[in-house]
Amino acid sequence: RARKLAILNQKGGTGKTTTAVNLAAGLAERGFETLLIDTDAQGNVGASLGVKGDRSLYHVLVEGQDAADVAVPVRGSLDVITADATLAVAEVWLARLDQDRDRILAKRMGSAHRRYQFILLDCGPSLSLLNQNALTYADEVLIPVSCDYLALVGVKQVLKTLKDIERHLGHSVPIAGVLPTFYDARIRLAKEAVATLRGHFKDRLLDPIRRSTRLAEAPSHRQTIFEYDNSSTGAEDYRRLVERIVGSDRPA
Amino acid sequence: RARKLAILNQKGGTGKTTTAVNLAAGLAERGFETLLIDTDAQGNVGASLGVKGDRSLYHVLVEGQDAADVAVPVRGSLDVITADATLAVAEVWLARLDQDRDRILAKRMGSAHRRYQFILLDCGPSLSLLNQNALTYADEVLIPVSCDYLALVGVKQVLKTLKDIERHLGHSVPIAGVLPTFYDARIRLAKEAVATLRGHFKDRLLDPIRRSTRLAEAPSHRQTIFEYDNSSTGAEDYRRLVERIVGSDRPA
Ligand SMILES: Nc1ncnc2c1ncn2[C@@H]1O[C@H](COP(=O)(O)OP(=O)(O)OP(=O)(O)O)[C@@H](O)[C@H]1O
Ligand SMILES: Nc1ncnc2c1ncn2[C@@H]1O[C@H](COP(=O)(O)OP(=O)(O)OP(=O)(O)O)[C@@H](O)[C@H]1O
Ligand SMILES: [Mg+2]
Ligand SMILES: [Mg+2]
Repeated sequence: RARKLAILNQKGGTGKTTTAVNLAAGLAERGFETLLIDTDAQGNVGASLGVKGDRSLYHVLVEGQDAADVAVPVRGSLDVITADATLAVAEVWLARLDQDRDRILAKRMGSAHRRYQFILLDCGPSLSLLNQNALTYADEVLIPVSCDYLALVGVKQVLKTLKDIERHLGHSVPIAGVLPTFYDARIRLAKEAVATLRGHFKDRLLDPIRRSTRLAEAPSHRQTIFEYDNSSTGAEDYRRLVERIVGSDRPA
Repeated sequence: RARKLAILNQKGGTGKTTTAVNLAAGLAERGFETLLIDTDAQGNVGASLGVKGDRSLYHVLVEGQDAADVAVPVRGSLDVITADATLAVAEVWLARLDQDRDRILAKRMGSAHRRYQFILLDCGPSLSLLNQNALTYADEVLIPVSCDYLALVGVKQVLKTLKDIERHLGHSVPIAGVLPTFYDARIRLAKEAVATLRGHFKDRLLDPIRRSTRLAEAPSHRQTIFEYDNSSTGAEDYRRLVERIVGSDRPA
């Protein structure tokens, strides 16, 4: 059975897509059959890997097409379901349903988890029904948090969202880890952010991803960090994350 | 009559809130009566200025309360309408309306523009009905773009959104300016991003906001950049933006 991991933080620009793409690529490189689903209408997963499917998550969610047919193989052991601006229409469509509007994704994905060992969901920066669908489908969540004050403020809201899903939908989504991103040891604010997160999340705090221009350059070459510069700090940090996720069992 | 300026980019983390807060503060400092409206459920405007109104944009939009009653004075000549997570509920409420769901904000704000000379709207990172409402109410848009590849990719989507509003709602929102943010002259990617933007937007490209830790620290002190460190590059760059906005008339 696949481990289903949502990569989520409603704060914008915290490194969700960068984490989703490089974690998925790292898991595939280790030989795990991996599916990466873009649930964000920006469609940055496709932009980062240089893939534009003829169909997207919209076709799975709203038109009920089979996820296995819409998924596109992009690297060895890595398939992707892309997204584009039409997904924004799906949000309105979900809102106008009278029931189960939080569970549509879980219903549609059906047996897809049998083909894969890991299913990752790159979530958009919002408190949307699409993200509630992603959380109801996932069985654990990875929270990238950039090392700055407004992102720290945002973490409280992520925890509230998780509590709401558990209370109202009866679906518990344990935290696989909180991942500090854009870490720069020379900046006091970054060190304080990590210290605050460590105090709060203890052993669920993952080793930080350091700020690295190579990580920002890789998408412009439509490559993962491992393909673009395998010896960069970005590749090192994301490889460590892969090992940590592989090594840990699904959180309780 | 007030100039109504939406600060918008559906890409996350491009400096929208930082720009909205510091531009609003700079305009108020220059003596213009200014209203800053947070249209993002994250509520980062309130977090950045240390204000938590007892009511928010939700009360104006969904409950029809008077904007003038909900606005809170936070500095001399600067009032704020805050937001919080309940605004996410307003998105579903808007989606379930059968007509005019793009124009509710414009209807509700009514005569507020008579009290102010500038009304700024901090928009959240999404392609949402709330943002369509902000664009239908505004008469010009400022687009902060961080100097990285994925943000550049996102600008095409912003332009599409503006075209859609014009075509479907008959409301034209000219671009007051495109503002490069997180600019670091030592990084090639940043220089390339600005060159690409200049080629596309010509004289609507504004002078970049340089990456400056002081800008990231100011919100943790609930201060504007002018209050926190008036001699920083951040204060210099935002003061230049204020002069540029004041000096230019509403774009044609
Ligand atoms: N550790 C890092 N060091 C330097 N640049 C990074 C790092 N992580 C991500 N980036 C760059 O920062 C920008 C924002 O990252 P990304 O798009 O992954 O964030 P996001 O949370 O997915 O944003 P959104 O909220 O819009 O979905 C991108 O251009 C990315 O290439
Ligand atoms: N020029 C800058 N230099 C350094 N840090 C900055 C700069 N501009 C903004 N920041 C910091 O970067 C983070 C992101 O900025 P901000 O929250 O303003 O972006 P945003 O576009 O409003 O994000 P969202 O998409 O979540 O609404 C904040 O912590 C902010 O303090
Ligand atoms: Mg993203
Ligand atoms: Mg913001």
